[in-house]
Amino acid sequence: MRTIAIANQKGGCGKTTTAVNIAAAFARLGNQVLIVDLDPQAHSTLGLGCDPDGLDKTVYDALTNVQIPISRVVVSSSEKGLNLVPSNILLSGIEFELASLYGREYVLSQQLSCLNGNYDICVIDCSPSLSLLTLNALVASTDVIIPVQTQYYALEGLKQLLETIEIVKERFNHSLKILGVLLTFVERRITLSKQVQQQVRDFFGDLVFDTVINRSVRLAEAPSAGQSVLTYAPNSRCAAEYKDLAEEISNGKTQS
Amino acid sequence: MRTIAIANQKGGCGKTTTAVNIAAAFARLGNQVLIVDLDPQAHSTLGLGCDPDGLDKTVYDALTNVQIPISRVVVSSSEKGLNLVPSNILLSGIEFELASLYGREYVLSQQLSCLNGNYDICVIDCSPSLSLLTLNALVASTDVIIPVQTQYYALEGLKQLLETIEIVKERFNHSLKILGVLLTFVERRITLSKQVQQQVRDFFGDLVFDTVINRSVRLAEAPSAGQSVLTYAPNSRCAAEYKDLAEEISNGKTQS
Ligand SMILES: Nc1ncnc2c1ncn2[C@@H]1O[C@H](COP(=O)(O)OP(=O)(O)OP(=O)(O)O)[C@@H](O)[C@H]1O
Ligand SMILES: Nc1ncnc2c1ncn2[C@@H]1O[C@H](COP(=O)(O)OP(=O)(O)OP(=O)(O)O)[C@@H](O)[C@H]1O
Ligand SMILES: [Mg+2]
Ligand SMILES: [Mg+2]
Repeated sequence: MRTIAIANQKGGCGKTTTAVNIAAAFARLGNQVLIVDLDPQAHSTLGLGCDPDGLDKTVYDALTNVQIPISRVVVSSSEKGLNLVPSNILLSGIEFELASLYGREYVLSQQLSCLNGNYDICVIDCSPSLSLLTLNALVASTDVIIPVQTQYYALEGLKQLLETIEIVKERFNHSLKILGVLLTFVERRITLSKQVQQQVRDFFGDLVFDTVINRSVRLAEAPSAGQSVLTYAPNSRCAAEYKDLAEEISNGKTQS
Repeated sequence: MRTIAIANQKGGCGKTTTAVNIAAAFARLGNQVLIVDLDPQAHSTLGLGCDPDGLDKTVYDALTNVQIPISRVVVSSSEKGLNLVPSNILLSGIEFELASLYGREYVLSQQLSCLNGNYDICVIDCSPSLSLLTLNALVASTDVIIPVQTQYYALEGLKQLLETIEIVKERFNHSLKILGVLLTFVERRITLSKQVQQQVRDFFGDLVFDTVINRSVRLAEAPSAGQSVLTYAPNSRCAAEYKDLAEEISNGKTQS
């Protein structure tokens, strides 16, 4: 099962929006897809029409109790072919719960390995930090997508994220690779956006996806309807962009 | 010393932008102001023209070594009347360093109490999480400003933030109060923005500041020049908005 973590500790760069919409786009290409919400904010859960407060069990239960296989936590989402491992606020206590557990970095990867045959692709939405949760996501993944907002602050945190990915690769998960860097909130007419875009391409070269995601109010509206933008605004440019990204990845146009 | 934490675990809602620009606006009103960067991303440090990698000591040193008074870590910023307690990536190890320390929630407040006579106002920029660092900020503060982006996901995390503030008030810091909720990224012509604005005002009532911050590319550009927007684009609408906010707070037009 190809497992793709959507990670960047910079807040608000489009992790959840990318996780929900790329997962929905992969499902439209005929894949069986699972999305894991690994953020206590539970925004992927909300964005797919599920109420975090109404859930009996979430990813928290599967991470803190090995007796509960993650398959028992999976729910269907508003999107055909896309299932969800939901989250809620309890997840914010995970650092404390797992603090003294030997092998606490592998808890998610052990749980997901039991689902290997059920899904083609698994997408993991990470919280805006390089915490134990994000570490679990990187250890459990085959690939990482790094959303980068075309704004000044976006560039600074990337060095640290790359270092963290290297450490995970060396010590926990040799097969982890950067699938690509995704430029988000792109605005063609704004100089700053163009400047940052150029700097990111200079720094990352081929790692930057050809597909970019432009700023679009449709992406901000879709979650309030509990839908991916592919369902909410099927003919919009941003729906086409996430479909293009899914195809770019599926066709292996990716780099490293 | 009035100490104002800028807190919200939602990523990218304008915490750093508000911390830097409100601090600069308070300085222009004649106050001696200190800004504390309590985010390992060090964006307030960068946004005020300081290089996080070039620093001998940061807030990390003052928090992990009581022998180092925070006054020895303070540097001047690009803004007149505004000093900075800088941060860098070392700060991301703080949870681990302080894990077994008795009274670890009070470390920042103990350090800041030594600066009481030197400054009129202290502003603390928090990271996008409700971690030990943000807990330290809330324990050390007299007031909290909550920036809320006018987008769907912005509403969901507020319940949890309010609960956390209540817990801090009961157990650690009785004088903490919510100074106000600041609407950010406002776009008058976008329906979603108007809807969320209305929902926030319905939920928070008088706690919402009269001043709102509109979306403006100037706010995204100013940090790349290492300046507040009051210096970078003094005649812009967003510079006027942050000056209005500083006056609204100074005139005591605030609520609870
Ligand atoms: N390309 C875009 N154009 C316009 N709005 C967008 C775009 N991508 C995301 N958004 C909106 O911007 C906000 C931030 O995006 P999102 O929540 O996906 O970021 P995030 O990185 O997951 O944030 P966090 O760090 O809090 O997890 C959301 O309200 C979302 O709807
Ligand atoms: N009103 C605004 N209009 C346009 N851009 C803005 C506005 N406020 C902030 N920005 C830009 O949006 C991005 C996010 O803002 P900022 O970094 O201040 O949020 P934050 O809450 O501090 O993020 P984090 O959760 O990562 O700490 C930055 O690039 C900033 O320059
Ligand atoms: Mg998110
Ligand atoms: Mg910030």
